Amino acid sequence: ANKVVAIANQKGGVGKTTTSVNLAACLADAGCSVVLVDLDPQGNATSGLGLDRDNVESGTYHALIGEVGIKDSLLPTMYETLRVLPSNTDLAGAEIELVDHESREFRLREALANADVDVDFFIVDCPPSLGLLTINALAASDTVLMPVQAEYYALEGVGQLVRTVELVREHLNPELALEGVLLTMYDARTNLSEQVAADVESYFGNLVFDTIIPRNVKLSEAPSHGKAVISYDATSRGARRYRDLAREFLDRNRAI
Amino acid sequence: ANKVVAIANQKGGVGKTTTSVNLAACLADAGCSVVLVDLDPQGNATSGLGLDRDNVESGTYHALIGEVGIKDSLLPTMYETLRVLPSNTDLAGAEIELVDHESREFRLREALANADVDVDFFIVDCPPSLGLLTINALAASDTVLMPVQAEYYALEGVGQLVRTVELVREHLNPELALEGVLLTMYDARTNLSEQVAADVESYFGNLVFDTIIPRNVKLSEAPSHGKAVISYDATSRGARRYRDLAREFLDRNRAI
Ligand SMILES: Nc1ncnc2c1ncn2[C@@H]1O[C@H](COP(=O)(O)OP(=O)(O)OP(=O)(O)O)[C@@H](O)[C@H]1O
Ligand SMILES: Nc1ncnc2c1ncn2[C@@H]1O[C@H](COP(=O)(O)OP(=O)(O)OP(=O)(O)O)[C@@H](O)[C@H]1O
Ligand SMILES: [Mg+2]
Ligand SMILES: [Mg+2]
Repeated sequence: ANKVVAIANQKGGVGKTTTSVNLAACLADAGCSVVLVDLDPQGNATSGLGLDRDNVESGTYHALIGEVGIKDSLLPTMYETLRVLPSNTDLAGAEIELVDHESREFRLREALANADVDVDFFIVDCPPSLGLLTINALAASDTVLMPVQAEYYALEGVGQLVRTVELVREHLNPELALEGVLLTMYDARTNLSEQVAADVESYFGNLVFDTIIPRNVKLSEAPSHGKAVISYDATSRGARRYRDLAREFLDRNRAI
Repeated sequence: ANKVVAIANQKGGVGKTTTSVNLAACLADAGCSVVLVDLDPQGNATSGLGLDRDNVESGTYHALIGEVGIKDSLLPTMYETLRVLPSNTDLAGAEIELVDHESREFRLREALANADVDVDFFIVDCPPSLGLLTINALAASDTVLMPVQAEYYALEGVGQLVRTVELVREHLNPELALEGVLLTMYDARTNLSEQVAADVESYFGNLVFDTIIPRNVKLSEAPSHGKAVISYDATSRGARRYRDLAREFLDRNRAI
């Protein structure tokens, strides 16, 4: 219970939020209890599930600075067993504010330990950087799921991400393991996608999820309706692939 | 001369680097002298022009901390009048290192003022955040060019970007103006692109470039060959649109 999974990659626009929102929703739909932690000052995971970022009273920022407990900030969603710890622009100041804080890397870990919440999974959506917010997520997590867009620049950044995970494992969180690597925005018509997939598979072997997320316009339309893709268009390829991912994720976790 | 243009947007993956590299190359190809400043620890602009990030002796990081002058770190590219101030992973530590530094927001501005380099344009590729590196870029720039991906999450973030530019103008750089807003990865087959374009145009009016960059696979293939798209596939839609952008950019700048 209370397994914490960080969705992280410093490369921008690789599908971290899309994966966080849709994996969380599919797990909830499959009967799991889930809290989605929005650790990105952009607040896309918050609005992607139909919540109003501009009217958040307390959220992730307040949990990090220890002002409000996580339990008191959780917001319900249209999925009965999925709640969100929302983000707002206060979070943008957190990185600078936390720098001089004692145990600055463990603020999220401490907040989750004191959360007094009992769920199957915490899914943590990270911002596109390797700064203190993402370090907090990795220090607090049991595993990290890495979305890798099927593009050249995204492939280039994977090495830096792996080194950062190694450093966090050595100095901050010895239990941190890799949940898996997820190929996203895969376009079967281009050689580039095939080449990137081949490189990722040779680098990570069976840590790569069998499920590959294709480029699918329904995935980018769903957030404008404040819904996960399984509610926006359940028969779309995007919805079917994220359901497959949730099933594969659960198989890997039940096997433990 | 020496006009400084920041290419900025905290939303990840919206085409900042693709615009920096291709606008810089097209301007150089049209006879301008350009320095591309890679201010992103990912170093995508550096590798996108065929340079080796892992063998950078000195670059943007060293200029920010005042260790090496910009002129001594510039690297040549395949374009005669385009040079790069390269980035490497040292830059990842700069944000935390600069926090306690006096005049931490003006490190880049001071380095450019002392650069002893005479060019038409400095193009500054920013990381996907509104932290100290991007603030340094905005404090050092004459104008900011905002790439906005034709997607919902990218549209959501525009307000925060505009507010940050306003704050920098009020407190750090009263001369900072908007170079323009560039629509990127526009897919004419989807309603989403049309809706986002309409919203952006109603918000920014004639600050939106007439040139719209379409989604074009040649743009994402070019970096794996270390080339700008005009050299990778000169007849592609991606190459033609970035040439159009360079022409429109020069028209706006010559008119001044
Ligand atoms: N498989 C997909 N097919 C089509 N569009 C997608 C897909 N996955 C994500 N998108 C769209 O691509 C954009 C980038 O995805 P997303 O915002 O989830 O990435 P991110 O890694 O969270 O970005 P950031 O680095 O800014 O946090 C979004 O507009 C999203 O709607
Ligand atoms: N018009 C386009 N058509 C197709 N692919 C594109 C286009 N523009 C950019 N890309 C690809 O989309 C991805 C994101 O673009 P890019 O890396 O330039 O964005 P960015 O804003 O610099 O990202 P980051 O936030 O990580 O710095 C890259 O893989 C790039 O090759
Ligand atoms: Mg995101
Ligand atoms: Mg970039």
